[in-house]
Amino acid sequence: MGRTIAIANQKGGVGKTTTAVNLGASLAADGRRVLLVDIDPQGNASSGVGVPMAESPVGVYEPLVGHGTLQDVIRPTAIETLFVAPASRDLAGAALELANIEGGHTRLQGILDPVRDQYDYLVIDCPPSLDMLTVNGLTAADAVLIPVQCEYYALEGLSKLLETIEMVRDALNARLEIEGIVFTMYDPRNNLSHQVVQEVRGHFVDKVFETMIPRNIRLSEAPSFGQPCILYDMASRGSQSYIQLARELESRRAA
Amino acid sequence: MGRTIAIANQKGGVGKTTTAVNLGASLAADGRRVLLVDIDPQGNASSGVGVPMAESPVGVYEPLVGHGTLQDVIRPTAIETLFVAPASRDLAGAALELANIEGGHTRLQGILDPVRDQYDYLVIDCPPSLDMLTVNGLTAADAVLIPVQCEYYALEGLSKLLETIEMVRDALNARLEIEGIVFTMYDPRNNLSHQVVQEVRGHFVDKVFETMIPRNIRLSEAPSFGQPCILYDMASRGSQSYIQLARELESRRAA
Ligand SMILES: Nc1ncnc2c1ncn2[C@@H]1O[C@H](COP(=O)(O)OP(=O)(O)OP(=O)(O)O)[C@@H](O)[C@H]1O
Ligand SMILES: Nc1ncnc2c1ncn2[C@@H]1O[C@H](COP(=O)(O)OP(=O)(O)OP(=O)(O)O)[C@@H](O)[C@H]1O
Ligand SMILES: [Mg+2]
Ligand SMILES: [Mg+2]
Repeated sequence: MGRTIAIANQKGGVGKTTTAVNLGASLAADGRRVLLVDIDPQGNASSGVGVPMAESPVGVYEPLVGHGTLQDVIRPTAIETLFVAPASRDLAGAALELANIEGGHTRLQGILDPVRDQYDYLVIDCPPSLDMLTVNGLTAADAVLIPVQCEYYALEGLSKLLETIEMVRDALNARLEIEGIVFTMYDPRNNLSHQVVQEVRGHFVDKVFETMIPRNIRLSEAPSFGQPCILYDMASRGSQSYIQLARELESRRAA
Repeated sequence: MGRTIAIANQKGGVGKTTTAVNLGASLAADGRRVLLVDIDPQGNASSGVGVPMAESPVGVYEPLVGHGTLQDVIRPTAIETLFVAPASRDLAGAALELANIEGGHTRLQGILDPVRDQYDYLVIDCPPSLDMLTVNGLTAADAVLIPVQCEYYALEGLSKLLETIEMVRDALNARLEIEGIVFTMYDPRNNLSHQVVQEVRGHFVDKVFETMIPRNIRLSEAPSFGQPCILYDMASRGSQSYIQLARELESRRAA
């Protein structure tokens, strides 16, 4: 049964998509079968693996609202064991639609169940909000991985996110746990990065990944080629840090 | 009658709050009376001017849903002619609530109307979404200023944002115009920045501000002190670029 991990943080631009794409790709490069699920109406994770929303007449939205199955919309990527359930245009209205239908919180869980066994990991990229799409992502997941940008504003939202995770665990998904917190865009030369790391490590002790993702331009160039960074520039510090994160994630599970 | 400018872009982390706070502060430092309106449930603009959400028992949310007036919640800041209508906790549920009440799209416009005459500018910081809060921001505004981060993913969402602006103009607010596009976190040393600037300038010709906001660490350090950057470090390139942006904004209006 595949382990389902939601990548969530309502703060914008903290590296959710970059983590979903590159962690997913690194796990796949290691031989795991991975499904990337894009429930962000921006569709960045989809284009990040070369399946832009504009080229997907159907995607996650359709089965989410009852038209067909998720299996119908799953596409291959340039990495043999990495598949994607892409975002499609109509996802933009989904948060509101899901709020107004019976069982709207558990729709994603329902469409993922029939396919989970085909994968070792299912990685869900969430939008920058705590709306019904993110709630669906948390409800469908075994665990949530929280990217934290090493910036002040990124600290502010953490307690609200943890409250929401708590609420989802109590009301909708008792199995939901925190996979871990991963620091992104870490720049050892600047004081702010150190302060944020100190502060978060102090609070969350064993929940913080050892691996820190450095700020690395190759990570932000790769999406313009529709490639995960390990295909675009495997030797870059960006790629290497996500490969290391994938290894750490797997070794934590084995423990 | 104060000019109301919404700072909007559904892409996360592109510098909406940093622009709202520092453009607002620069206009105020120039002697204008400015009201910063924080309709993002994260409340970053509020804490960015030293009025953290945790310290605001009431804020924009309350008058938005009919309890009291906006005047009741407006607070002063460390800059004499800069005021803030802060975010408060309950704003997190507002997008859904507004979607389900009569005239939910125009609530913000309604609560701003009685105070507009007291200010030269009202600057609205929007959340990273195209939900009812952002729609309220666009409906209440005379113009929208669009921060564009010099990154690939930031390009992807632009056409969707322009569609939404068009829709709001047609259905809710005929006066809505585009104040302009401002490049943020521009790094002249990297190719990607140049590519994004070329691409956007090619499409939007006269709508792009000459002033470009450089990536500058002082802009991201200032919020941890609850200060706009012009108070934290007036001489920094970050502060100077926002002062220049404020000047350009005013000279465009005079033209
Ligand atoms: N470690 C990194 N080094 C350099 N650039 C990065 C890094 N991680 C992400 N980026 C870039 O920063 C921007 C924000 O990252 P990303 O889009 O992954 O964040 P997000 O949290 O998914 O954003 P949103 O909230 O809009 O969904 C992107 O342009 C991305 O390419
Ligand atoms: N020009 C800049 N140079 C360096 N850092 C910047 C710059 N502009 C913004 N930042 C930092 O980048 C992060 C994202 O900026 P900001 O929070 O203003 O974006 P936003 O669009 O308001 O995000 P959200 O989508 O979450 O509302 C913040 O930590 C901010 O301090
Ligand atoms: Mg994203
Ligand atoms: Mg913001």
